[in-house]
Amino acid sequence: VIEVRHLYKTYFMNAGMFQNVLKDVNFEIKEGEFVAIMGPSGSGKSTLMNILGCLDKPTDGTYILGGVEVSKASDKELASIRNKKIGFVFQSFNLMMKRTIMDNVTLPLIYAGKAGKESSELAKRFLKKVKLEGYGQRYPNQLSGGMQQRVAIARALINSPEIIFADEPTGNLDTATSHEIMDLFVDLHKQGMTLVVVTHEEDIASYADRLIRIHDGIKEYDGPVRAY
Amino acid sequence: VIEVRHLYKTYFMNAGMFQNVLKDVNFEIKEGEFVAIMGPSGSGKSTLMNILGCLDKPTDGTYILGGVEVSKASDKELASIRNKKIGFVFQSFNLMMKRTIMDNVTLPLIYAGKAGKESSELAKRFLKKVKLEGYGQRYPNQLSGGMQQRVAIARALINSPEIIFADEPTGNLDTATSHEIMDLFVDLHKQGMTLVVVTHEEDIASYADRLIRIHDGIKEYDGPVRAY
Ligand SMILES: Nc1ncnc2c1ncn2[C@@H]1O[C@H](COP(=O)(O)OP(=O)(O)OP(=O)(O)O)[C@@H](O)[C@H]1O
Ligand SMILES: Nc1ncnc2c1ncn2[C@@H]1O[C@H](COP(=O)(O)OP(=O)(O)OP(=O)(O)O)[C@@H](O)[C@H]1O
Ligand SMILES: [Mg+2]
Ligand SMILES: [Mg+2]
Repeated sequence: VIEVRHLYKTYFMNAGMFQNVLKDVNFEIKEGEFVAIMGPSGSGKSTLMNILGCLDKPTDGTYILGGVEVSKASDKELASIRNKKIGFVFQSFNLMMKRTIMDNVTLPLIYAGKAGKESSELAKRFLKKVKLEGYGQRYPNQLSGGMQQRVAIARALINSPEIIFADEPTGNLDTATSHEIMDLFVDLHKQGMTLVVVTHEEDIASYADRLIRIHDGIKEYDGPVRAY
Repeated sequence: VIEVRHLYKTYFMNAGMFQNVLKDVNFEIKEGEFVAIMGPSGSGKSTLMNILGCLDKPTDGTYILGGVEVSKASDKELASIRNKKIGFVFQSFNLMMKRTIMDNVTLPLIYAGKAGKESSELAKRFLKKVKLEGYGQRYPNQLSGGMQQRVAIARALINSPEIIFADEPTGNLDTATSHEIMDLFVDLHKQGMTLVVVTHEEDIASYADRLIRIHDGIKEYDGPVRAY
């Protein structure tokens, strides 16, 4: 369902500065796979995730998602894929600080044109899955770091997307809560969802079937998690 | 150097809602100690750190820092202690997004009245310690999550404070970089700094001499890290 060929990403900054962040990245992910991505800080994982999640475009190379060549898609097409097929958990959560938890979690339903009177029931169900039932009327700054992370997770899942991209979803969670979240991801995986999870922790990576390691923007390992 | 007695923190929200977040917390930290704080997501660790770091006041109880009763100090006194004695690494970094990395790192020098022509040399030295030399002219949004976290760490250290409060300083860092940061903390500890580090990871906690566990706002363990 995901094909990445000769992907390059270069950031251009002021004063002629530029940085080659992704360099000739190639891989395929089949529908229903559970892939972990690991690599040092600054190696390009979030940059890669943003391209996979249709939030950014590569500088060069091809990205095909569900048969659609994303690198050539119009903004309108990209938005439609993003809103209907993808759930994205950001490394820094990206919650709307001035809106309630309920509004934050139901946002993807509005974007996908699916909002209706069951939205709040659906939101409560997903808040319950991340152990945050009862927090719907609070604001993000009234929640701890790990609670905000879980709101971001609930928001990514509420649309029952086909693909979940999670950028360090357990970085702010204690061990027990991290495992609860990974169990939730395993459940979704069993129901057929494709999952791509960036993590810094071997324990979390070991929930996946496959591991891709990135170093300085280059893919340096792509294979089973266990054999590593 | 730190004495906390019968500390309570309650948050009051709209519609008569309130939450008792810290409940009768008591402990002492001697000068030069290295303490780790662990506990589930939402248990009150950041709330406690904010009070210890003089960024917030308790609802009840006493907090004495370096002999000064913080709970009774004026805002001016609190600011002076904060700027001269304390280095704080926030769980969500709190960088100034519109200012360069250099400006972000040298901010504490300005607050402590120590800014001068050596500020930028000092900043470069600390950026080097967190493996970010050369990034001084960039902006936070041009850095990865783990790089932003390291900028926050460099900023906390630049004033050579007597006490460092670090709220999950390695949450966004890969294992190797996490250990580099902890080695840096160990160095500072050997030079006499007092360190209080909140972490979710046992590996990171084991760098400390002592462990305090918080659960639902109550201190439930206070003793050696190893014996646990
Ligand atoms: N400004 C606030 N108003 C209301 N409640 C708050 C506020 N800040 C924090 N809380 C509540 O206080 C509790 C403890 O929060 P705190 O941030 O101290 O937890 P934590 O132990 O640091 O968690 P984490 O490991 O997830 O970072 C949480 O239940 C949170 O909802
Ligand atoms: N908008 C941008 N402009 C310029 N450079 C950028 C930009 N965003 C990211 N970078 C650079 O791209 C590189 C990779 O960043 P990325 O966020 O993908 O890393 P990462 O692997 O996710 O790291 P971490 O584990 O710390 O989150 C970094 O060196 C960073 O400085
Ligand atoms: Mg990242
Ligand atoms: Mg916290």
